[in-house]
Amino acid sequence: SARVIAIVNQKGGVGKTTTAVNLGAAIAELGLRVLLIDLDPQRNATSTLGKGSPSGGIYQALLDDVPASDLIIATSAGVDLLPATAELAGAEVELVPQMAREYRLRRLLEPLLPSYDFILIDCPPSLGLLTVNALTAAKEVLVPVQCEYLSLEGLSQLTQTLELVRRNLNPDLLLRGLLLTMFDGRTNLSQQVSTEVREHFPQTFATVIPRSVRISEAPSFGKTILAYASSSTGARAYRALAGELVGKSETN
Amino acid sequence: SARVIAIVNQKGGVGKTTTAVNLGAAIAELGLRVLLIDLDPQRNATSTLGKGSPSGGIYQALLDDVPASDLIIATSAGVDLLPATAELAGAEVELVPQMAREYRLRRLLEPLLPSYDFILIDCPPSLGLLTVNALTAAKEVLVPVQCEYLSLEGLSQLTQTLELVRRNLNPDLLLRGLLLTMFDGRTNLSQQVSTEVREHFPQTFATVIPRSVRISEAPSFGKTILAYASSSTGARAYRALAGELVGKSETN
Ligand SMILES: Nc1ncnc2c1ncn2[C@@H]1O[C@H](COP(=O)(O)OP(=O)(O)OP(=O)(O)O)[C@@H](O)[C@H]1O
Ligand SMILES: Nc1ncnc2c1ncn2[C@@H]1O[C@H](COP(=O)(O)OP(=O)(O)OP(=O)(O)O)[C@@H](O)[C@H]1O
Ligand SMILES: [Mg+2]
Ligand SMILES: [Mg+2]
Repeated sequence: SARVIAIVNQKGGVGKTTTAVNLGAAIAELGLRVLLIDLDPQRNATSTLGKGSPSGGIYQALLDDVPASDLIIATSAGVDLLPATAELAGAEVELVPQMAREYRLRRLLEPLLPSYDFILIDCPPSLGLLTVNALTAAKEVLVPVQCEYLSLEGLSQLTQTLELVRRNLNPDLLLRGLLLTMFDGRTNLSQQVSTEVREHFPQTFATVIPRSVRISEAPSFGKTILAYASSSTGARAYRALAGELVGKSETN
Repeated sequence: SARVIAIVNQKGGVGKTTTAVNLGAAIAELGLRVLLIDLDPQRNATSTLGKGSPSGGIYQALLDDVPASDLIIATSAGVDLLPATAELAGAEVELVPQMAREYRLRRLLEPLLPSYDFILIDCPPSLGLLTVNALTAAKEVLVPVQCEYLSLEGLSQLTQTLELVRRNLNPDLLLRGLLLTMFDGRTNLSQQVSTEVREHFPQTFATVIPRSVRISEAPSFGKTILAYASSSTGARAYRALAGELVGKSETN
């Protein structure tokens, strides 16, 4: 049954979408079956995979009870995608009065679990109901952390939210790891932040994603870094991350 | 009466907080009276100005009807601050059932308008009720745009939201300008994105904020870039922006 991993950080621009798309593609390259869910109203994962205007998406599954399997599309990156559409922008408010509003994603994913090895959920930069849905549906959490000072600030708020979700909605939720992103070896700041993060969070991945302009160019071609620049430092880092993640089994 | 400017972009990590704090300080350096409002539950503007644990904040004014003037604190950066506290994280959901929920910020700011020349509002990376409150209270909008491909994606969603707010809540709302941030002259991507933005948005500021590690170091010292590295390219760029903004009067 699938490992369900929520990619979460309320701090904006830390590499959540970039990680969801490129890690997903790197895991698929290993021959594993991967589903990527775009739970962000910005729809960046959907457009990065070149699927700008899907006819239906996660909004229809969350609020109109359309089966998720009817909405999933294949992509050239080797991952399946449950895309986001424009209506998702209204979902945070529309979910508020719904019954079992935090469990909707978890319930709609259950029939899909046998069909995939990994399900990755790209979350918006907030700790609202969409992200809470992801944290309730997931068994593991991966937190990208940009190697910048302001990124450190939000980590305690995030771990408090994880604790609240564990206590009220999903007791088995495991913080699988923090992923250092946009690491620039030339600056002291990157070194300081990465030292600080590793001190406070022993479960920080050994793999570090370097700052690389090739990574930020790839989405403009509707490609992952693996397809756009296969031997670049960015592609190699995401392949290493896939290996490290797959190697850490669900139970430990 | 004060010019009220909302600093908005649902895309995360584009430089909203960095612009609110440093532009605010640069305007204050010109001898003008500036109030900065931290409307983001991440509280980055509050902590950047070294005010990590204020006793009260914007949440109390929005939801407990405490007068804003009782919550405003002075800072060493020369701007006044209406800080954010931890409770703000619940405000998006708590505002949903409130009467005139979109007008709450506008109403609480009215008595403050004569006391300031500029009021800057730092918004969270979303288009939810907190940002809608800022867009209803503001007369002008400043949109930071990171010189990256994924930042282009959200601009049409943002302009659609501005149009909705104009039609339903605030007919005078003016898109004052887009601000190109983290511009790295060495990459084609920055050049391409900046050309694209200027083509589609003629009201893009002439001033461009360069990518500069000094800018991202300053918050760890609780300082603005003006105080941390006064003759750096980043400090000069924010001073130029202040001059350009002050030069554009409210009516044109
Ligand atoms: N390792 C990297 N090197 C260089 N640029 C990167 C890297 N990772 C991501 N980027 C770029 O940084 C920007 C932010 O990344 P991304 O959009 O993935 O972050 P996010 O956390 O998903 O943002 P949001 O909070 O808006 O959802 C994007 O323009 C992306 O292309
Ligand atoms: N011109 C710049 N050069 C280098 N780094 C910058 C620049 N502007 C901002 N940064 C850094 O980039 C990161 C994102 O900036 P910032 O937090 O201001 O964006 P934001 O839009 O407010 O993010 P959020 O969406 O999370 O509120 C921060 O770590 C900041 O220090
Ligand atoms: Mg994203
Ligand atoms: Mg911010």
